[in-house]
Amino acid sequence: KSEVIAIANPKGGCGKTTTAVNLATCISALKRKVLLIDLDSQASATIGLGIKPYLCRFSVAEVLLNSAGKAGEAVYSTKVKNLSIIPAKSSLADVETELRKQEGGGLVLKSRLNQILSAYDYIFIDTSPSLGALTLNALTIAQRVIIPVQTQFYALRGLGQLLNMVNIVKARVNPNLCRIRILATMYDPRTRLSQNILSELRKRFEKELFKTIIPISTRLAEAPGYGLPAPLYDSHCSGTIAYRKLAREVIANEKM
Amino acid sequence: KSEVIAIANPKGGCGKTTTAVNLATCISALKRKVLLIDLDSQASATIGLGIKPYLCRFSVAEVLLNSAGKAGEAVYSTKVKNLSIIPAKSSLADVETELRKQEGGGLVLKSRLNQILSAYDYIFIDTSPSLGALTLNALTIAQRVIIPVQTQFYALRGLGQLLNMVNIVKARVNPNLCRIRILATMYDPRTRLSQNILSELRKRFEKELFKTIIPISTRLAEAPGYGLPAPLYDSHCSGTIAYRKLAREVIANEKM
Ligand SMILES: Nc1ncnc2c1ncn2[C@@H]1O[C@H](COP(=O)(O)OP(=O)(O)OP(=O)(O)O)[C@@H](O)[C@H]1O
Ligand SMILES: Nc1ncnc2c1ncn2[C@@H]1O[C@H](COP(=O)(O)OP(=O)(O)OP(=O)(O)O)[C@@H](O)[C@H]1O
Ligand SMILES: [Mg+2]
Ligand SMILES: [Mg+2]
Repeated sequence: KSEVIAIANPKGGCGKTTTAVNLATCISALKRKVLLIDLDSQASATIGLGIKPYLCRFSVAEVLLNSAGKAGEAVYSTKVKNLSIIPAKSSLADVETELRKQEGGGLVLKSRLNQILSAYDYIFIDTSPSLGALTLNALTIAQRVIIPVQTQFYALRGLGQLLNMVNIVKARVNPNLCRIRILATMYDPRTRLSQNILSELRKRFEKELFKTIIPISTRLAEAPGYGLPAPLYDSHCSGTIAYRKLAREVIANEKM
Repeated sequence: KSEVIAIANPKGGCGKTTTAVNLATCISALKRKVLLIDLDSQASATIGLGIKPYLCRFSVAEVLLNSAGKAGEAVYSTKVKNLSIIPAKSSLADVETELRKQEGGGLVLKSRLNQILSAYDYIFIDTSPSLGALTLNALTIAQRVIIPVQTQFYALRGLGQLLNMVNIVKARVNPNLCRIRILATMYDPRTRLSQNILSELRKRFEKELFKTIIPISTRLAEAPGYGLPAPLYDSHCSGTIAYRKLAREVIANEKM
């Protein structure tokens, strides 16, 4: 049975795309079949996996607008074995406006993807920094949500608003959305700020917080420039090691 | 005559709020009367200036929905002399949905603020990481746009989409939107990535790029935790020095 995991947080720049690309890569290395869906019109996850958005005839926009025929036509292979992607293009920004107007605009992705989901063990959805119609679509189809939180002050503040939103979606639209997990990202052990924020996260969200912490690592930020996930760019850097550890923790959680 | 400057970029976490709070503070220190408008429901700029969103009876949401009576009732003073703020509250997220439904929803802020703008020399608007109805309101009223861009790979990619959007707004809604400026932020001279991205910005956007570069500075990230802008938290750190330099460059640009 496939497990759908949304990566979401309206706070910008907290590591959603970096987590989606690298976690999906590390999970596929553990012999799972993985699909990554890019639901951000900035198409960062698409670019981070070395795919040029403008060369893709079908993207997630066509899947949502139903013009891709079968959703499977928008699935592309990547340089990573066992990892496929449904890319985003900048046209996705217009789809968001369309979906808002429709009754039940939050359920479109779920109905369009139904026929292909069972082919994958894990489906990750990268979302944009907003709580709009597209992110709602991701939360409606997901069984789990991973919330990346930078160990910085502003990031901690936005968390309350997001947890409220996720609980509303769970109550109204998607009772299957059972597990909410928080991932500490860009942790810099040299600064007191990072240490303070991490201990605050541990105090307030002990149950939800992953044991794995993603450290600040320049190699993680360099990899997208080469169109490679970190494990292919530098398999021994601290970022790759952390995402591999996270992948094992995510798989172990399955039975929780 | 007052100058309205929007701080915008749909890429998340590029330094919009940090720039809005610190630039507004440094400009007010140069004997200008400044108003900061927080147009992000995360209310980071409000919190960064030490104001508790839930204690504010009126916020920008009430100004937009016309329930604040005179817009002036939503203006609060801050710890910074010459700097006032119209705060945000999480209710702003619902206003965005309302505005989308209305004809001319992009022009509401302009008409509601008209009577108070002339009381200020500079009005800065902090926006959320999206190109939705609220950001459109900011771009419709602004004469200038400052686009903070981290010296990172993904940040460079998103720039094209934003410049297109701004040019559309200029052509269709706001011919006064004459100056678009790009600000390099979170620059880390120790990494080749930062250096490469900065030289790419200089090559592609020589005319728009500010001479001032904002360096990576932990003190900038610590200050919001104390509800203080950086110049009040640590007046000699590299972040404060850079924003002071930027303030002088922005004022010098006035006559451009
Ligand atoms: N652990 C890390 N160490 C160093 N740099 C990182 C790390 N994680 C992410 N980055 C860099 O920080 C920036 C923000 O990360 P990313 O784009 O993944 O965040 P996001 O939440 O997807 O942003 P957005 O809100 O715009 O979608 C990127 O330039 C990325 O390369
Ligand atoms: N020059 C800098 N040096 C170090 N840290 C910085 C710098 N500028 C911003 N930061 C920190 O980086 C994070 C992102 O900055 P900020 O919140 O200002 O970006 P933003 O564009 O407003 O984000 P959002 O897209 O969520 O609105 C914050 O935690 C902030 O404190
Ligand atoms: Mg992203
Ligand atoms: Mg902000």
